[in-house]
Amino acid sequence: SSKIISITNQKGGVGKTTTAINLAAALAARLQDVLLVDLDGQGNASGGLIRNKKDCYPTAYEILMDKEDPAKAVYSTGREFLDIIPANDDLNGAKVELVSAEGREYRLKEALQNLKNSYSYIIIDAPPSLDLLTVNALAASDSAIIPIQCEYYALEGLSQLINTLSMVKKGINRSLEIEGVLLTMHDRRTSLSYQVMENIRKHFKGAVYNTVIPRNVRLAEAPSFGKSIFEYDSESAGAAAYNMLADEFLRDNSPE
Amino acid sequence: SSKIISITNQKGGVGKTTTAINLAAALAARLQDVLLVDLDGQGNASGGLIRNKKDCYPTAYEILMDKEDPAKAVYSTGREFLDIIPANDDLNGAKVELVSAEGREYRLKEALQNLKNSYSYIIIDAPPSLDLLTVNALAASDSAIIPIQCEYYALEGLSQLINTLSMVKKGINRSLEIEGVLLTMHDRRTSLSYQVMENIRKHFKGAVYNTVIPRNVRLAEAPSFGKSIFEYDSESAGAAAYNMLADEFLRDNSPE
Ligand SMILES: Nc1ncnc2c1ncn2[C@@H]1O[C@H](COP(=O)(O)OP(=O)(O)OP(=O)(O)O)[C@@H](O)[C@H]1O
Ligand SMILES: Nc1ncnc2c1ncn2[C@@H]1O[C@H](COP(=O)(O)OP(=O)(O)OP(=O)(O)O)[C@@H](O)[C@H]1O
Ligand SMILES: [Mg+2]
Ligand SMILES: [Mg+2]
Repeated sequence: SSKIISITNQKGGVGKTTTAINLAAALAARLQDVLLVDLDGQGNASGGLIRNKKDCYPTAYEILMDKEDPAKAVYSTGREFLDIIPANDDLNGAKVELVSAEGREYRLKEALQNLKNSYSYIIIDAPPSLDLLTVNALAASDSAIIPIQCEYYALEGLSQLINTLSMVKKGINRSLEIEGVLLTMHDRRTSLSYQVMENIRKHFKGAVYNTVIPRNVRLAEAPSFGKSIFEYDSESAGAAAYNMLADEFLRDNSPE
Repeated sequence: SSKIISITNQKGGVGKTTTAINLAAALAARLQDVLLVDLDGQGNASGGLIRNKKDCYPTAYEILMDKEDPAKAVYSTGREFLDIIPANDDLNGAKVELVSAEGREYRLKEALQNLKNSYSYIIIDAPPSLDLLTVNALAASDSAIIPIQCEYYALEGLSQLINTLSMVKKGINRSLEIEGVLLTMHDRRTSLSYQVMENIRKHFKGAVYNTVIPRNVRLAEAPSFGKSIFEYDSESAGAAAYNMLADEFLRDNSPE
């Protein structure tokens, strides 16, 4: 059976999509069967890995709305061990359409039920909000990875994020855990980065990954070629960091 | 009478809050009466300018829900010519509570009706989403400033953003215009930045500000002291860029 992990933080631009794509790619390279679910109407995870996202039907929207068989929304990314459920703008409509629907928080969880057995890991890229899409992601997940930018506003949003996670854990998904807190866009040249890092490590203690993702322009360039960082520049600091993260992640998830 | 301007882009982390705070501060320094409205449940615009946001009641939430007189939600920032309507986590609840309310898109517009006459400019910091809060901001506005990061994912989200603006213009607010498109976090050292800039200028033509905001760590440090960039480091590249933006903005808005 597989483990389902959401990449979530309501603060925008903290590296959720970059982490979802590159962790998924790194796990696939380590022969883990991975499904990446794009749950953000911007469709950045889809756009960063596949070129034909506009031609895909059905997508995440149709499976949340229970209009199509979830298996039909699974597409190959052209890489071994890495499939994707893409997303597009329709997903923004789902939030409104599902408001009064029965069991609206569990739509994704139900959709992934039959897919779980074909993958070792399912990784969900969540949007920058605390809305129904993010709640669906957390309701379907065993755990959540929280990317946190080494910047001041990251600290401000923490308490809201923790509130949301505990609310979902109490009311919707008792087994939800924090998989880890990932420090991103760390810039060795600025003292702000170190101050925020210190603060986050004090706040989350052992939940923070040893791996810190540096600010590295190669990570920002890779999606414009539809490539993971490993395909685009395997020698880059970004590739090294996401490789380290994948190793740390697998150590946490392998049987003793 | 005053002009109401939303700072909006559903892509996260592109510099909406940084632009809202520093443009508002720069206009206040040019003796324009400015009200900054924080419409993001993260409350970053509030946290970046005032220290006591947790003590404020009422806030943006109460005025959207029509529970308090809007004038009561206006607070001084301690700077001349710059007031704020702060926000906190409650605002995330408004989205759900307002779903079936009468005239839910026009709540902010109505709330600002009586405040308009006391300010030359009202600047609204919108959240990273295309939801009811952003629609409220656009429905209340004369125009929108669109910050766009000089990065690949910025290009992907453009068509959705344009769709949303034209949807609001057709259905909710006929007079909504694009005030300008602002290129942010430009990094002179990377070719990606120049490629994206070129692409955006081709796409938006004359709507793009001549002013380009460089990536400048001082802009990221200032909010941790609750200061605008002008108070924190008036000699920085960030301060120079936002001063230039304010001048360009006032040129666009001054009578011939
Ligand atoms: N470590 C890094 N170094 C440099 N750039 C990065 C890094 N991680 C991500 N980026 C770039 O920063 C921007 C924001 O990252 P990304 O889109 O992954 O964040 P996000 O949290 O998914 O954003 P959103 O909130 O909009 O979903 C993107 O342009 C991305 O390419
Ligand atoms: N020009 C810049 N140079 C360097 N850092 C910047 C710049 N502009 C903004 N930042 C920093 O980048 C991060 C994102 O900026 P900001 O929070 O203003 O974006 P936003 O669009 O409001 O994000 P959200 O989508 O979460 O509302 C913040 O930590 C901010 O301090
Ligand atoms: Mg994303
Ligand atoms: Mg913001």
